[in-house]
Amino acid sequence: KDLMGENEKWANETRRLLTEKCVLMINLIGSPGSGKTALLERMAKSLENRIRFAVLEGDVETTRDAERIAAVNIQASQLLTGGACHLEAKLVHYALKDLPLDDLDMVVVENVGNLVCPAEFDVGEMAKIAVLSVAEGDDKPSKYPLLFHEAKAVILTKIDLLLHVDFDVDDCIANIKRINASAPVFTLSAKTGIGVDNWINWLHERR
Amino acid sequence: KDLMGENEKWANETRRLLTEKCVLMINLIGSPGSGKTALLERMAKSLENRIRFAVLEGDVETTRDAERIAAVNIQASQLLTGGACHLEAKLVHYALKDLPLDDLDMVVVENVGNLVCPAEFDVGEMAKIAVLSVAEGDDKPSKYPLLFHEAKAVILTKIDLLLHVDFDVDDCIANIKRINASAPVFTLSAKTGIGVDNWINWLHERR
Ligand SMILES: Nc1nc2c(ncn2[C@@H]2O[C@H](COP(=O)(O)OP(=O)(O)OP(=O)(O)O)[C@@H](O)[C@H]2O)c(=O)[nH]1
Ligand SMILES: Nc1nc2c(ncn2[C@@H]2O[C@H](COP(=O)(O)OP(=O)(O)OP(=O)(O)O)[C@@H](O)[C@H]2O)c(=O)[nH]1
Ligand SMILES: [Mg+2]
Ligand SMILES: [Mg+2]
Ligand SMILES: [Zn+2]
Ligand SMILES: [Zn+2]
Repeated sequence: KDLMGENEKWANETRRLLTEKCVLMINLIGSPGSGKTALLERMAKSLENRIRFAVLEGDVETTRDAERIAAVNIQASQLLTGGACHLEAKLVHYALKDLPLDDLDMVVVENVGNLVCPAEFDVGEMAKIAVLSVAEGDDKPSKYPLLFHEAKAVILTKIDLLLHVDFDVDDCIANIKRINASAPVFTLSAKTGIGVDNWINWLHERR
Repeated sequence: KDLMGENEKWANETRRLLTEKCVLMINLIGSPGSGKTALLERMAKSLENRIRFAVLEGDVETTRDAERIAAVNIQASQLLTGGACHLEAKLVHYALKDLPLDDLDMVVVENVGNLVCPAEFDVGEMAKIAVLSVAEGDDKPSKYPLLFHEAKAVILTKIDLLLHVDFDVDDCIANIKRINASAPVFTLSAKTGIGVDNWINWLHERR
């Protein structure tokens, strides 16, 4: 439809800009509370300027997430939709132009908390990354397949909670593989730091 | 807009039908994995036919949730959107007409897992019920205010996990009260059953 064509024009503009500036952009998509912001807080610690990155924080309301990122000394711009359930390419494009792209290796878009709609919108990213916490249940990839199909990688978060929740990691990975045979699955905890290095190495290789 | 007007016509049709049949309808809205289906499984046990109810299960894909409800001997119809991130009134209206309304006291709509869009759509319910799990974080009401503003009651689920997550119940309730002064907040666990009776009593009083 026309709106999608319009979105795609902006996504391609963004892709052109990022290629020219040699900046990697990833689009983190997951439910509210899946742990996206916590993962970025952890990455700020673990990356220690090995990869210089900034964050485009997408939310319906509040600047809370951008403030959390700023508190760990990473530049963050808060994008507020005021109601829309997903970020679109035009909004992301304008926010990008305000970042110091010449001094960055990577931009992370944290999309609005939502497992459905963000998967449908290209915002010019190199990769969509699906974020699912072990508290949400191992059947979620099957129930929300588009995101897991589109993702270039999947992150299972909060694995420190595995002792206390009914989550079968093998079942969940099998569900993911049925939908997407090639995306690697990273199991990690932003709380304890376990597994975060493997995820960071994958990012390093994508640059 | 026209589409909203159209949706509202069907919602009012539904309200008329439910009033005529003396059936209470509630619309459960919360993130993927917040515990909506688990709560319905627990209600099937606790209600033991005191309130005769059926479920309209909304999902993007799979019949998993309807099957879980059927497995505890409650009638469930699976409504599949195939992509839409929320249920709409017309779909709910047609599904309702296939239920044995003369033999029911209540219909529960379990909406698509999503904290944003379902709050915008009236499907003819008497009440929207916001469902938030303690694993998601106590800042979510502020970040996704429309649902909490529209809800006639809020359910905080999975309280058995409180020892293992960073969730301040008082902060969360304060966040909710700022947005919605009158909605009661029920803290419960579908896993252990704690707090479920208070929720059920509220439903009883609404009939
Ligand atoms: N136990 C545990 N809790 C975590 C972990 N990561 C995040 N959390 C908690 O999960 C809750 C939600 O984390 P957020 O980082 O706000 O989640 P989010 O995906 O950014 O949420 P939205 O931006 O609203 O979509 C918070 O209470 C975090 O403390 C983890 O690795 N382990
Ligand atoms: N510890 C604990 N886990 C729970 C509780 N309720 C649900 N869960 C778990 O949370 C996960 C998600 O539960 P569901 O009932 O599928 O959540 P849902 O809200 O119906 O998910 P969607 O329909 O996909 O939006 C499952 O692994 C459940 O076992 C609870 O009270 N305590
Ligand atoms: Mg966040
Ligand atoms: Mg469910
Ligand atoms: Zn949506
Ligand atoms: Zn929607």
